[in-house]
Amino acid sequence: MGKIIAIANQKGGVGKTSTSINLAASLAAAEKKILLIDIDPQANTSSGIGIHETDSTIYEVLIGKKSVEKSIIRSIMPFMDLIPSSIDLVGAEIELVDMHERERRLTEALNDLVSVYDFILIDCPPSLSLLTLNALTAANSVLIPVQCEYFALEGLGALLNTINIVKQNLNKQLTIEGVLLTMFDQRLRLSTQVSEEVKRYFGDKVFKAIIHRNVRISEAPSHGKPILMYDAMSIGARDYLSLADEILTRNNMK
Amino acid sequence: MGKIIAIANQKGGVGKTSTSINLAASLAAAEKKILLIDIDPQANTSSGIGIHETDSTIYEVLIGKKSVEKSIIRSIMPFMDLIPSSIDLVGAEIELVDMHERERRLTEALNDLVSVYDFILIDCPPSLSLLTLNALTAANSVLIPVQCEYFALEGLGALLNTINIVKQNLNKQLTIEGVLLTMFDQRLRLSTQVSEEVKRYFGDKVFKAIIHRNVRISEAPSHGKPILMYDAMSIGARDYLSLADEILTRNNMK
Ligand SMILES: Nc1ncnc2c1ncn2[C@@H]1O[C@H](COP(=O)(O)OP(=O)(O)OP(=O)(O)O)[C@@H](O)[C@H]1O
Ligand SMILES: Nc1ncnc2c1ncn2[C@@H]1O[C@H](COP(=O)(O)OP(=O)(O)OP(=O)(O)O)[C@@H](O)[C@H]1O
Ligand SMILES: [Mg+2]
Ligand SMILES: [Mg+2]
Repeated sequence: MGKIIAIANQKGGVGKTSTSINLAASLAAAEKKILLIDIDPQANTSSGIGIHETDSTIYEVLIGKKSVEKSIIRSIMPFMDLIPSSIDLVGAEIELVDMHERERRLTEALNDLVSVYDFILIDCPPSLSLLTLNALTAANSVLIPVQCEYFALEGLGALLNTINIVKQNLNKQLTIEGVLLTMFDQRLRLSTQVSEEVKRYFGDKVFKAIIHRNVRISEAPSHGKPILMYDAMSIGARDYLSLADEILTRNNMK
Repeated sequence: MGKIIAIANQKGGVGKTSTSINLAASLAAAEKKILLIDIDPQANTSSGIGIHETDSTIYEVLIGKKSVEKSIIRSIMPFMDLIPSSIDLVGAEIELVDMHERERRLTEALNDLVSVYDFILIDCPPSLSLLTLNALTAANSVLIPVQCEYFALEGLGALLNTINIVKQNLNKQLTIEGVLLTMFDQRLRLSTQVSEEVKRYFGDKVFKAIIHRNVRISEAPSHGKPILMYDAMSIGARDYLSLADEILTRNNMK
């Protein structure tokens, strides 16, 4: 039975997309069957693995215009499929408002897919609005990337609050998969201060694996590749492989 | 007559908030009367200058529950006032959907304030939804921070498209104040590649002033201060003072 993990944080630029792509690719490299879902109108996860124009996206699926099966496409990596996004999804936030069970559209769509994949990863937009709520309602757990800087630390309260609200009203089984420190720069005292604060608060929910700041991670999407394919020897590739390893171990799937 | 500038880019983490705070402070240091408006539910601009709890925020103003005058507060700098935000603003996106002239709520609210201030700067959330549309509809011009990395470059198309739609349907006089390269790291070839691409596309709309990556800029908000007060000697402070200088010159206000 596939595990659905939402990758969420309303703070912008903390590494949600980089984590969605590179964790998915690292799990796929371990021959786990992965479905990557891009639910961000910016569609960075889609373009970051070279997908720019498609017939059907998550938008058509959420508003009920196309089936989810018709929207799945192969990706550049074996074992990794994608449901892409597009800018049309901006309109979805308004269109969904008046729909029946508007937070459960994604849950419904994924019902038949959980038996097909080992993991379904959902890349969320930087907001706590309807698209993110759909992801948190559909997910078994949420992975929270936290950039090692002040504003990212500050935003955690609102995110945890939202997770609790979803737990109480929409998805009783939602858990925290883990908290991932991203863009960690060991030369900076600020990085260390924020990471210690995060560890103090979240204890062993914080992954042992840490994603260090590594320019190769930011170069890879311009080539339409996960870091593992772009530069397998890089620190970035190694960090995401460690994360995948830790997640497989935590879920008894190694 | 005050100029209203929206600081917008739907890509997360590109420096909208850092630019809102630090440009506002630098203009205030030149004794221009500045109103800083935080229209992002994350409320980073508010917390970044030490404001955490207030009676009235932009949320109450937008839904018509409080007057804009009652919501203005002094900030840590003379000449710089703030209308803060709060997490309640997440609800505004849904509440505003059914309101009369829902994209003009902010325009209405600012009508009486433009004669009071030299500049009104609006920090937008990382999205192209109703809050950003309100800012673009109210503004005379939009300042676009662009982080020197691939995803930030890629998102410009959607942003320019939105600006054109607003120009045609909601705000005929909307112009581009300028494009600001942020987090520029001269050691990285990617930084140079992206900045050259941006200059090729935008020509002299790109500010001469460039904001370099400087850890002091990311430390300042944890002390509730603009970079100018936190470390006036830093490269970050110098960069934002250059930007303020360039904007005053372009607007014949020096
Ligand atoms: N470990 C890292 N080292 C260097 N650059 C990184 C790293 N992780 C991400 N980046 C870069 O930082 C920027 C922000 O990352 P990313 O787009 O993954 O964040 P995000 O949370 O998905 O942003 P948004 O909120 O806009 O969706 C991107 O340009 C990305 O390539
Ligand atoms: N020039 C810089 N050098 C170093 N760090 C910076 C610089 N500019 C911004 N930062 C830091 O990068 C992070 C993102 O910046 P900021 O919050 O201003 O972006 P934003 O576009 O407002 O993000 P969001 O989309 O979430 O609103 C913050 O932690 C900030 O302190
Ligand atoms: Mg993203
Ligand atoms: Mg911001």
